[in-house]
Amino acid sequence: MAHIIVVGNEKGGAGKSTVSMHVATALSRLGKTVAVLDLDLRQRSLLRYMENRQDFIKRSGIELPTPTYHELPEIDPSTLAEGENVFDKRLTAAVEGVAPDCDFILIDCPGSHTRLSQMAHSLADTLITPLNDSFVDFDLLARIDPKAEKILGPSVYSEMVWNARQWRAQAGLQAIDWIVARNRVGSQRMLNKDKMAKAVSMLAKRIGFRVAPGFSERVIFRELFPRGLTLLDLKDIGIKQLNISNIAARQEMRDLMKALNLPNVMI
Amino acid sequence: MAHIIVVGNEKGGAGKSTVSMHVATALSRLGKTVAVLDLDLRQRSLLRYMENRQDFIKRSGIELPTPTYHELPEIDPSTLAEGENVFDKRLTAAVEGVAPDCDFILIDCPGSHTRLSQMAHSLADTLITPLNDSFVDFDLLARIDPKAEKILGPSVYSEMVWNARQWRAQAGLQAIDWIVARNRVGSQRMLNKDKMAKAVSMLAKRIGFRVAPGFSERVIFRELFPRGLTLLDLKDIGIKQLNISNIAARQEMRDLMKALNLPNVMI
Ligand SMILES: Nc1ncnc2c1ncn2[C@@H]1O[C@H](COP(=O)(O)OP(=O)(O)OP(=O)(O)O)[C@@H](O)[C@H]1O
Ligand SMILES: Nc1ncnc2c1ncn2[C@@H]1O[C@H](COP(=O)(O)OP(=O)(O)OP(=O)(O)O)[C@@H](O)[C@H]1O
Ligand SMILES: [Mg+2]
Ligand SMILES: [Mg+2]
Repeated sequence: MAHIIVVGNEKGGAGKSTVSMHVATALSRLGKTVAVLDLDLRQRSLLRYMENRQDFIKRSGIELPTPTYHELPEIDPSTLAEGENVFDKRLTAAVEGVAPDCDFILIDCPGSHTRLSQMAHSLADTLITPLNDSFVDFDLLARIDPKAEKILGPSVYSEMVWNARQWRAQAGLQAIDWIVARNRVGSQRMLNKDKMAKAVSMLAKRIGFRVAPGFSERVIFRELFPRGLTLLDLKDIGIKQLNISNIAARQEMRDLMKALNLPNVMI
Repeated sequence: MAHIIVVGNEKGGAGKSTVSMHVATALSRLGKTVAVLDLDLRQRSLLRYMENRQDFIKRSGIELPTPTYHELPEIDPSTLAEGENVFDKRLTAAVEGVAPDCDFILIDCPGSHTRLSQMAHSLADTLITPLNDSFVDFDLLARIDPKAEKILGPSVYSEMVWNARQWRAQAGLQAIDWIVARNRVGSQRMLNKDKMAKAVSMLAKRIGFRVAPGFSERVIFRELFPRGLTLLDLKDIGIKQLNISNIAARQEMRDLMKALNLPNVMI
């Protein structure tokens, strides 16, 4: 049965699609069979990334390990049972359709609150939540006092995760392994960075997630999007010499993959 | 009649709420009467910013110029005319309620496609679209070829703006002054940064928006959120000496306000 990785955060621009593309590509490069689903049906950044990758492979002739993208099947609403939600049916049909043939299913969620995203969170074996290194983003996880020293209570997104956990417990499913990864972290030592690190680790203990090493703010994480590439592909396209920032980025990628602790994945 | 400034971009995390708070506060500090509306009814980052600001003013006793936040009025659906949309009614009621008493109404949009956001775009005198310095964000404005040299066609967000413009033209309203401001721009000289600058200016000519100088990636733009402050308030709270980055940030703020070309605003 495929292991389901969901990448979610209701806050816009946290880095969900970026993390999704990098984790899915890393798993493909390790020889795993990976299916990806993009639940952001209008923006479709992950689909666009995959399209650019296919286009690059076709134009360059270079065979790159690649996840396979799957659309959610259309469902005729008249076939739904009483009280059944069409989005739930589309998602479960997509997952059941690919699960037998792959090692991992990676699901990218939109930066807003949708029924599809709620449903995906309750299907997650592993949930990765990227987080900008900012209290604007932290505010969607929990309320904190103005000096950022005391957690005052959970916010809308952590409540949604809590509900997904309850649903899984009632269904007798294994608990979600919830991992929060800071993203676009600044390079210099800064007070804000230290405060964020403290606040995230305080919250981890309180609501039960693991904190993974994340990504720094590096142009290599975004500049390859037009060609559908990631920094892991650079050797295959003939770039032998990596600069310092790209070497550090590869290390950050490796550290994240290790922290995810995925079944049968040796880093 | 109040001048309506809408801050919008369907792409999550572009910097809409950050730009909204800074522009609204700058106008208040210039002695203008500013009403703010937050159309992200679930995330409410701008409301949270305003709450933190009120809380800081109360606790510190320091009088800071402050925009006034307004909720969208609840509308009883049974009072709607045939075919009238409840969200349209809530937004127009909110705008009409505050317009007589203020110089500016600033409306922050969510990072997704909603009816409220569509409606707000058609009410805009000035539309500010912040954009991360990344082709992932650019993809929501337009499709571009893999070498980022040719614009292939508009994307979902620019099509939505196009529709709002059509609507205004048919209603005999003045054209929207559409301004795109790059945000979180890296400090070093980078190929990606140059390519983005070229692509944005190419698109500006093609679909008719102005490009404003934007904000660099600076921690000062985000670290004051827990206290509801902006870098413009630092003098009032007793910080006389600004560091180099904060001086540069003030200049970026001043350049943006100048570029907006707002009525009766001298920078
Ligand atoms: N570590 C990083 N370094 C530099 N840029 C990054 C990094 N991570 C993400 N970005 C950029 O930040 C922006 C937001 O990232 P992304 O689109 O992946 O977030 P998202 O959470 O999927 O957004 P949405 O809420 O719109 O779905 C993009 O422009 C992306 O290129
Ligand atoms: N110039 C900047 N420098 C540093 N950080 C920034 C800058 N602009 C925005 N940020 C940070 O980037 C993140 C996204 O900004 P913000 O929340 O304002 O975007 P948004 O477009 O309103 O997002 P959403 O789509 O969720 O509404 C936040 O964590 C914010 O603190
Ligand atoms: Mg995304
Ligand atoms: Mg916002």
